[in-house]
Amino acid sequence: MTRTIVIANQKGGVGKTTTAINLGDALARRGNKVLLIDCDPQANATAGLGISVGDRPSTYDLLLGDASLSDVTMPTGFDRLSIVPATSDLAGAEVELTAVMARESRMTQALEGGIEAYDIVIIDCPPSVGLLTINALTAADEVIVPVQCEYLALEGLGQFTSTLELVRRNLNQKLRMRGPLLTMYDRRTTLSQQVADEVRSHFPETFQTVIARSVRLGEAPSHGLPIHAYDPRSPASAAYDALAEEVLGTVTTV
Amino acid sequence: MTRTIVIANQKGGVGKTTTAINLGDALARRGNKVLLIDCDPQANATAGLGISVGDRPSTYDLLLGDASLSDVTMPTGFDRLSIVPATSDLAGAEVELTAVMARESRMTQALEGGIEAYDIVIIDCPPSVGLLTINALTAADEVIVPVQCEYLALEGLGQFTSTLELVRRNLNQKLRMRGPLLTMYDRRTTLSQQVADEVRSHFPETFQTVIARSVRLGEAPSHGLPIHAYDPRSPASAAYDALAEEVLGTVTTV
Ligand SMILES: Nc1ncnc2c1ncn2[C@@H]1O[C@H](COP(=O)(O)OP(=O)(O)OP(=O)(O)O)[C@@H](O)[C@H]1O
Ligand SMILES: Nc1ncnc2c1ncn2[C@@H]1O[C@H](COP(=O)(O)OP(=O)(O)OP(=O)(O)O)[C@@H](O)[C@H]1O
Ligand SMILES: [Mg+2]
Ligand SMILES: [Mg+2]
Repeated sequence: MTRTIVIANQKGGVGKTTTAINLGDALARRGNKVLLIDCDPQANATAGLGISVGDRPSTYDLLLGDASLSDVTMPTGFDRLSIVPATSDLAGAEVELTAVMARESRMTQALEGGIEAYDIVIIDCPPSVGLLTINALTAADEVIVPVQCEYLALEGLGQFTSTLELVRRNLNQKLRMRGPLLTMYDRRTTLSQQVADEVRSHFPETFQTVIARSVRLGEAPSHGLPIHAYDPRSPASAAYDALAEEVLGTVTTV
Repeated sequence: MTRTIVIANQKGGVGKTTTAINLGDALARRGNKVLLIDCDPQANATAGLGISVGDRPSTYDLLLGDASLSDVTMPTGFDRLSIVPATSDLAGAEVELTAVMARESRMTQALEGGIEAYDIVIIDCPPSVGLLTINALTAADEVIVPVQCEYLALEGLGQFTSTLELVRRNLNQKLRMRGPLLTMYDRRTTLSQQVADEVRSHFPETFQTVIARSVRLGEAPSHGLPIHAYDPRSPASAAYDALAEEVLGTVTTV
């Protein structure tokens, strides 16, 4: 049974793409066949793995064109990790989807044609709750919500979880919040600890794994590499390995 | 002549809100009457100044309702700095604006009624190029584009500047890119220096002022304070003062 995991949060710069790439890679290294779908017009997951799309079909064609899942899927060069890349065309999809019938379910329909070939599908989302993120959430089994350990990031978490509730009630009853994931934790500051305590007290399903702030995570995408390929002995690589173990171990039915 | 400055970048978490709040405050402390408009449904500029809106009218009512500029403007408690606050209603505005006539010019029309009371208007945008950001850009004289000194942030700058060109050609001929602003610069890493050099070589109008990474900037909004009120002797406060001087000193007509 394929698990579709969406990485989403409307707050920007909280580590969605970094989590999608590195969790995907860690799950693939543990023997799972993983498909990473870049659903963000910024195409950071695509660039962060060093993928050049050229004029091949991409997520835009999957949602709005006639391309099938196998038409748009590309290898990444990492074992068992494939990608559906994004291009900047996807920026037009938000507006173009508005007029399409069953506009929230285009991703769900697109995945029906071939998803069983994968153990896990991971979808990276843009920092908004427009039709691209709604499409991903409608197709999802679970959602991981990266939350930066900073005050402003905390503000938006409540707003985002009420959006998840709306999607669950109106579009996708099976949608489960797997939990907030604390990111960019800086042990030198009390702010990080305060935000972490606050998130854990409001959301008991918060991941045990915490991703600390690490310059290596900022460097890895400029080499087109997941953190394990870039610096396998770094704490950041170990943290994403621990996250993969946690994701494989349990699924919170909250 | 009132200057309308928009702070925008579709990349998330690059310091848009932090720049809007602290540049606004620094300009107000230099004797300018400043209006800060929170055009992001996350309402981080509103929360970062400790403003509670209650059921007062907000940016949503300015764009979609019958509220005038003076109806929605509130004091911030800081001299000469007023705010048009945001609420989460604004999240619905993107979709609701789609069907409205002259949907890109709602902000321009709204500001016509009363903007001359201010020397400078600053508009904080969400991390996307939907109708909220397009409305802000259509009303703008100039745009400041915060760019985090990280690889992934660099990727999107080219995409964003082509969006600016589209807006200038189709909606607002007076729109000028005032320049990229380098943020979260970490002098301990070579990555920051590489990104900074790359941005300056592609965009000669990049601000001289660089905002270094500083925990104090992450802490200040949790107290509802601009950096100068929170820690006036901090390097971050000095950096935003220097930015204000630079903004007042020249306007690049690029
Ligand atoms: N734990 C970390 N420590 C340090 N830097 C990090 C960490 N995680 C991510 N980064 C860096 O921070 C920036 C933001 O991360 P990322 O792009 O993954 O966030 P995002 O939520 O996907 O952003 P967006 O909202 O624009 O999609 C990137 O430059 C990334 O390399
Ligand atoms: N120079 C800096 N050093 C350290 N932290 C910073 C700096 N500037 C901003 N921050 C913190 O980084 C986070 C992101 O900044 P901010 O929210 O201003 O970005 P943004 O571009 O407005 O995000 P969004 O795309 O979600 O609107 C915030 O928690 C903020 O407090
Ligand atoms: Mg991203
Ligand atoms: Mg912001």
